Amino acid sequence: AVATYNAVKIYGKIGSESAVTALNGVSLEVPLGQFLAVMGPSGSGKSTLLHCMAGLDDLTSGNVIIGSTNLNGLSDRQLTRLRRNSIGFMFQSFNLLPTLTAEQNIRLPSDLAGSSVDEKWFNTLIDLLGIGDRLKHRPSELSGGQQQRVAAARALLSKPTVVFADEPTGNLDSKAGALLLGFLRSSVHEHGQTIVMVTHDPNAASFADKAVLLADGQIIHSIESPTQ
Amino acid sequence: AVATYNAVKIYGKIGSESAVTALNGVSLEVPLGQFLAVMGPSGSGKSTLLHCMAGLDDLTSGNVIIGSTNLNGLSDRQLTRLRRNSIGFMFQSFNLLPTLTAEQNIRLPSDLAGSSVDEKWFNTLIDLLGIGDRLKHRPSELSGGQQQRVAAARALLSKPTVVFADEPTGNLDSKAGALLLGFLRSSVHEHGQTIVMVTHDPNAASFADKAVLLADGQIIHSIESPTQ
Ligand SMILES: Nc1ncnc2c1ncn2[C@@H]1O[C@H](COP(=O)(O)OP(=O)(O)OP(=O)(O)O)[C@@H](O)[C@H]1O
Ligand SMILES: Nc1ncnc2c1ncn2[C@@H]1O[C@H](COP(=O)(O)OP(=O)(O)OP(=O)(O)O)[C@@H](O)[C@H]1O
Ligand SMILES: [Mg+2]
Ligand SMILES: [Mg+2]
Repeated sequence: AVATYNAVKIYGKIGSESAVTALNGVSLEVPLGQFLAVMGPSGSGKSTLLHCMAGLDDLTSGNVIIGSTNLNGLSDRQLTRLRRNSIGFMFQSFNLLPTLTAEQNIRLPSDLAGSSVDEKWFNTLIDLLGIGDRLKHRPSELSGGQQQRVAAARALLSKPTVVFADEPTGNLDSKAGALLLGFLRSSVHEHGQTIVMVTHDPNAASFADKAVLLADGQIIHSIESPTQ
Repeated sequence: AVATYNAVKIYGKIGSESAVTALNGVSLEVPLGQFLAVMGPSGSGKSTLLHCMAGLDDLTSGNVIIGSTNLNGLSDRQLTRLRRNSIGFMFQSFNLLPTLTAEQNIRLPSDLAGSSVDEKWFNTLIDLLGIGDRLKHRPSELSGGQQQRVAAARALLSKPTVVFADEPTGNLDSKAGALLLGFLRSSVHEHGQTIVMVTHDPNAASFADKAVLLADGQIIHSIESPTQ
């Protein structure tokens, strides 16, 4: 469903002293329906990899393919449309709009895409994530874990083909975390979705089918069926 | 060093339908030199408790005492001065200033307080936290875990009497997390600091001397020497 070939990402002026090589030749194939965990030390390039795979940032060199589409060839408009129709993204720092309520934040991508919302599914999501009584509140009136769950609902509402989740349980207690992870796992099976999840928590990784280990912008290891 | 007595915090108009009772009568004494962990489900009031104990937010009723000072009696100016001189705070969402570099963010509280920085200690902190090569970058150019470590350096630089840390390892891999926690633990011993740390990670709590469990705005349990 999504793959990168020799992905290189350098921040800053190439060759300058402050340039940072965040991705140093990453090749990774994620088949349709796989739940992949991406792990590695802080600063190893995990968020950068996720953003480039989702078309939120350009690579310095290398390719990203989503479905059968090479992102390199797309115009901004085509890229935006692809993201809106096929991708759900949970950001490490949530990126909720502060002036909108939780419910408005959750519905925003569907509104922008002009697609109708499956109201039954909306209710299922809200119940599972336990945020039903916070829907009319703005992000500043929510706890950290509540904001994270609102970000999860937003990413999952349109049942996107590929879900990218950047540290989705970082602010959740173990019970809420296990609920979300179990739910992500069952979507892979029920709806044939593909999930790429960054986590530094081995327990969260144990919900995935496979884990890859990133260090200094390169994949150094991969584990099938990672268990605790 | 810090205590609350019957702390109640209600958000929104008391009695209105959207009012949230975040703290429902919390009494907690943290003796000088203790490393206390505050745990509980997402939304149970942990961040609210921390903010009220640090004087960042008012209680609806009840008292907070820092040292021998009751926060209720203080003017805004007195409260600001107390916070600047005696308190270090690590926020759940870091709260770094986006227009300042990492180094400027770290030094800001000391600059505002007009106090000089122990440069040897600054270097010790930066080395331990592994952010030496990111000092000239702004928060948007840092990974999530790097931002968290910058927030830690900022809170610890002035060696404050009381350190409040809201989920300080949420974005760190286990190695970086253990480094930070071990470091917090040794400050308690070496500098006689008091630490109140919110965490939902039992492994992080095991570094503390004592843990209390919050649920629906009340302390329902306390554990001496919490181990895994
Ligand atoms: N400004 C606000 N207005 C209304 N409700 C609020 C406000 N701030 C927090 N709350 C609510 O108060 C409750 C406690 O929030 P708090 O942030 O203290 O929880 P927490 O234990 O830190 O949760 P987490 O583990 O998710 O960070 C939550 O239900 C939250 O939605
Ligand atoms: N805009 C930018 N400009 C310069 N350097 C950047 C920028 N964004 C990220 N970096 C650097 O690229 C490296 C990789 O960052 P990335 O956010 O991908 O790490 P990560 O693995 O997600 O870390 P964490 O676990 O802490 O979230 C880091 O050293 C970071 O400081
Ligand atoms: Mg990251
Ligand atoms: Mg919180």
